[in-house]
Amino acid sequence: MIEVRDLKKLYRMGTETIYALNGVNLNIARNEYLALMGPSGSGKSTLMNLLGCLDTPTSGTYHLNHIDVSQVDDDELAEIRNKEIGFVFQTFNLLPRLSALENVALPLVYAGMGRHDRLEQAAEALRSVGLGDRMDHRPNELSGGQRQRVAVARALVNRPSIILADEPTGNLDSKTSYEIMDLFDNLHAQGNTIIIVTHEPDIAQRTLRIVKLIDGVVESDEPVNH
Amino acid sequence: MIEVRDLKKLYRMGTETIYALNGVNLNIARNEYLALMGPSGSGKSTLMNLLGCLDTPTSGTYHLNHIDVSQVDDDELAEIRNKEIGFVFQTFNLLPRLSALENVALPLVYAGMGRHDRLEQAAEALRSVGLGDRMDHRPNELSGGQRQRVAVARALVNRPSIILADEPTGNLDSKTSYEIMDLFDNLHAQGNTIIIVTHEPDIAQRTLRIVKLIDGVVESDEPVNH
Ligand SMILES: Nc1ncnc2c1ncn2[C@@H]1O[C@H](COP(=O)(O)OP(=O)(O)OP(=O)(O)O)[C@@H](O)[C@H]1O
Ligand SMILES: Nc1ncnc2c1ncn2[C@@H]1O[C@H](COP(=O)(O)OP(=O)(O)OP(=O)(O)O)[C@@H](O)[C@H]1O
Ligand SMILES: [Mg+2]
Ligand SMILES: [Mg+2]
Repeated sequence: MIEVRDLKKLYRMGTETIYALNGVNLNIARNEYLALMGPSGSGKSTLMNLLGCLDTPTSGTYHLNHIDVSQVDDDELAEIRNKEIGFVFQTFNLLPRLSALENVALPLVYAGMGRHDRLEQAAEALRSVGLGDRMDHRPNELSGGQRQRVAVARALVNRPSIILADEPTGNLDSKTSYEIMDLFDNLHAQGNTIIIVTHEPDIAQRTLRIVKLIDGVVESDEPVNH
Repeated sequence: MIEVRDLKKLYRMGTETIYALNGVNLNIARNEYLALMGPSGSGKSTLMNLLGCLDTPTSGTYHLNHIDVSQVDDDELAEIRNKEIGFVFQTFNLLPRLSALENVALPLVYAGMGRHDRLEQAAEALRSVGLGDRMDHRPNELSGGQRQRVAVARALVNRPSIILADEPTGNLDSKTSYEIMDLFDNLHAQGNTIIIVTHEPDIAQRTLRIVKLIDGVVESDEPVNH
């Protein structure tokens, strides 16, 4: 369902060219459970942004469900993003003036859901990440790990079939990060496709396949031994 | 040198009161190397902000080098912060329109250092965290782990004697986080006091003492067995 061929993303900085991605090839089937690892700066977030249709490559192709994403117009791309894909950002990207509940409800506004239903569905998503007692707090009234969990809840609230989580447990203690991984395990068991960037081997060991990037290319792509 | 007695920090949210810190007692001597751990929301960042003189408690006392910090006026407090304390924020807090180099040089502006010297000292700090080739990038042109390392470099550039690092390796792969810990080890060997919030046991094991918080109070305070 995800087919990436020779994907490149370059940035020109003055006389220098930075190859954030330098020819990535990847096939990801429906209902896969994959960890994306690699050193800081190796291109993981860049790849995630491309997979999430938040950015466009410099060259190469990305087919999502047999559609060449580069041939799709902006409105249709926005629709794919909102309906199909849930994205947890490495830097959370919460809106500072909205409460946790309003932040999580935002994707449901785009989905055209009525106010009562979306606040109820957002509340349920927040409870599923252990933040039932923090719904009215704004992001600056939350701890780092609580903001991270609001970002996770927001990515899941629209019940997307593809979940792209960029370091979803980086700010969490062991117990809380295992609770978040239990949540992802359940979503995987329900048939969804889960791609998690992590630098923690314990977290990666809970998935079924580990893809390692180095300097913008795939260095290894192996199933997890259970 | 750090003496905290019955420190409390409360937030009133409508009818509810949240006890972010609920009576913390702690003594930290010069040249200690301490890890602060605990579940998400247990009060670690709140305590770090109080120790870093970035916030004031609701009640209790904080003596830094025998000075009662609550009795100090704002100018003197700012001076203590800029000269004595290096702070790595959990959410980095970099200025988006400045390059990595300019961000790291900022504490030296407050220290009254001339432009040439501060850019040189900032460049050295960035090289020490492996970002010698990213100095002109702005924060949105850096990976998550690179931004984190800029935040570390900025905390160290003024050569403070107390380093407060709130999750300095949360976005880093193993190899890069060990390089950052080597840096902290060296600073400790030079006589400085290092307090690191971490949720990773491997990182905590590299320090000499682990303080665990739970629900805003100290649950345990133990030396590390080496
Ligand atoms: N401005 C605020 N208003 C209300 N509650 C707050 C505010 N700031 C923090 N809190 C609450 O205080 C508690 C402690 O927050 P703190 O940021 O110190 O936790 P932490 O231990 O650093 O957590 P994490 O590991 O997730 O970063 C949290 O439950 C948080 O929701
Ligand atoms: N807008 C940009 N302009 C120039 N270089 C960029 C830009 N965005 C990212 N880069 C560079 O591209 C490389 C890959 O960045 P990316 O964010 O994908 O890394 P990452 O693997 O997610 O790292 P981390 O683990 O630290 O989050 C980095 O070296 C970064 O400096
Ligand atoms: Mg990243
Ligand atoms: Mg914190």
